Amino acid sequence: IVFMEHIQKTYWMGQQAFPALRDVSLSVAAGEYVAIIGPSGSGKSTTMHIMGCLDTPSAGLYQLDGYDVSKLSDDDLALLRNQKIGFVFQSFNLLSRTSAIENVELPMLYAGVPAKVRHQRAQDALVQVGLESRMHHKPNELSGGQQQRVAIARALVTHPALILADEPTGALDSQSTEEIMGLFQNLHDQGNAIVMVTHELDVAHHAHRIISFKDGVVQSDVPNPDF
Amino acid sequence: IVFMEHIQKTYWMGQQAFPALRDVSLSVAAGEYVAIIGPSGSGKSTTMHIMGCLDTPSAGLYQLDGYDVSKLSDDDLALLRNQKIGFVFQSFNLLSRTSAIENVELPMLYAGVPAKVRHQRAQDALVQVGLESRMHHKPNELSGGQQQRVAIARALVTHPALILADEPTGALDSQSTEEIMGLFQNLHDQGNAIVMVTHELDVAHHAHRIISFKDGVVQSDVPNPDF
Ligand SMILES: Nc1ncnc2c1ncn2[C@@H]1O[C@H](COP(=O)(O)OP(=O)(O)OP(=O)(O)O)[C@@H](O)[C@H]1O
Ligand SMILES: Nc1ncnc2c1ncn2[C@@H]1O[C@H](COP(=O)(O)OP(=O)(O)OP(=O)(O)O)[C@@H](O)[C@H]1O
Ligand SMILES: [Mg+2]
Ligand SMILES: [Mg+2]
Repeated sequence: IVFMEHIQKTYWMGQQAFPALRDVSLSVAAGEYVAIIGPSGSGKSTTMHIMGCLDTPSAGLYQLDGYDVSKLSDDDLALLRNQKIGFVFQSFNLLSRTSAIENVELPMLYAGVPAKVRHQRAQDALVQVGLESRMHHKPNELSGGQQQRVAIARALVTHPALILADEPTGALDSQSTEEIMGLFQNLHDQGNAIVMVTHELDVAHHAHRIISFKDGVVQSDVPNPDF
Repeated sequence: IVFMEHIQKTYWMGQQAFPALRDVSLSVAAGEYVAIIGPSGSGKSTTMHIMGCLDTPSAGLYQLDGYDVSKLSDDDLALLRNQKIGFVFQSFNLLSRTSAIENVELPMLYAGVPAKVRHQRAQDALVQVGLESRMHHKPNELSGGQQQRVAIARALVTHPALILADEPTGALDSQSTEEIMGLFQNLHDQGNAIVMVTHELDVAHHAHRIISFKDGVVQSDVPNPDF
């Protein structure tokens, strides 16, 4: 479902070049469960943004579900992204002026799902992440871990074929982390692919395969020995 | 240096009351190293904001360095806070239009430190957190862990008597976490007090005392058995 070949990403600040990704090649099969680990600044989030069609590489090939993403129009790309991908951002990226439930409804609104169905599914998703009593809170009326759980609910509510989760349990205590990992496991069991960036090894160990980043390249890509 | 007695904090949304803190009493001696743990939504960040004079309780007493904070004028409060406290926020709270180094200079600017000295100290602080090559990047040109390290550098640069750190290693890999814990340890060795919220037990174990929150109250407050 994901195919990246020799991806490069260089940021420019004035005359100075910052190669965030120097040479990244990896692929994810439909239904696979992959963890991405690596030091701070090694290129994990940058790769996730390219994978989620939110950023374009400076060089290299990226195919999502067989489509060469660089060849699609903005509209087609937005449609493909909305249909295929659920994204949990490292800094949540919730809309600050809307409530938790409205934030979770957003991907369904975009997909044209009727209001009543949207509302019910958003409510169910929030119950699943333990936020039943916080549905009408805005993000700044929620704790850090609660905001993260809203972001997770929003990514999972459309049961996307590819879930991209960038440090989805970073703000959560161990109890909440376990519940969230259970939700991801369910989605995986239903045949969806999961790519999860994490720096917590007991989160990474749920994945079947572990990709390790260092300085903008893939340093290793191995099956999880626990499986 | 911190004395809280029967602190309550209730948020109101329309007619509905949300008691974020129901009854919190705790004290921190000068130079003490305390960890605060507890589930998501249990009131840790709310307590930290009251401790850092960024929020006021609905009821109860809070004394910082002997001063009853509710009796101070806004100006005196801001001055006391700037002199005594360094705060690492759970969501970093960096100024998005200014570079890393300018963000780190901010507490010193407020304290009237001359420009040359500010610049040198901010630079040293950024070197200490491993961001020497990223000093002129704005927050959105930095990775999640790099943003967190800028927030840490900003909190530590004035060597404050009380450091409040709300999940300071949440976005960091284990290597960076170790380096950051080393910096906090140095500051503690210099006689400064540290109050650190964390949900990672191997971060909490650096502290001499562990306070555990649950549902808006202090559930337990015990010496760290490892010491
Ligand atoms: N402005 C607000 N209005 C209403 N409720 C609020 C507001 N701010 C916080 N709360 C509620 O207060 C409770 C405590 O929040 P707090 O941020 O202190 O939790 P926390 O222990 O830091 O959690 P986490 O580990 O997830 O960061 C939460 O249940 C939250 O929903
Ligand atoms: N807009 C930008 N301009 C310049 N440099 C950037 C920009 N965005 C990211 N970078 C740099 O690219 C590198 C990789 O960033 P990325 O966010 O992918 O790291 P990461 O592996 O996700 O790190 P973390 O674990 O800290 O979240 C970093 O060194 C960062 O400074
Ligand atoms: Mg990242
Ligand atoms: Mg918090």
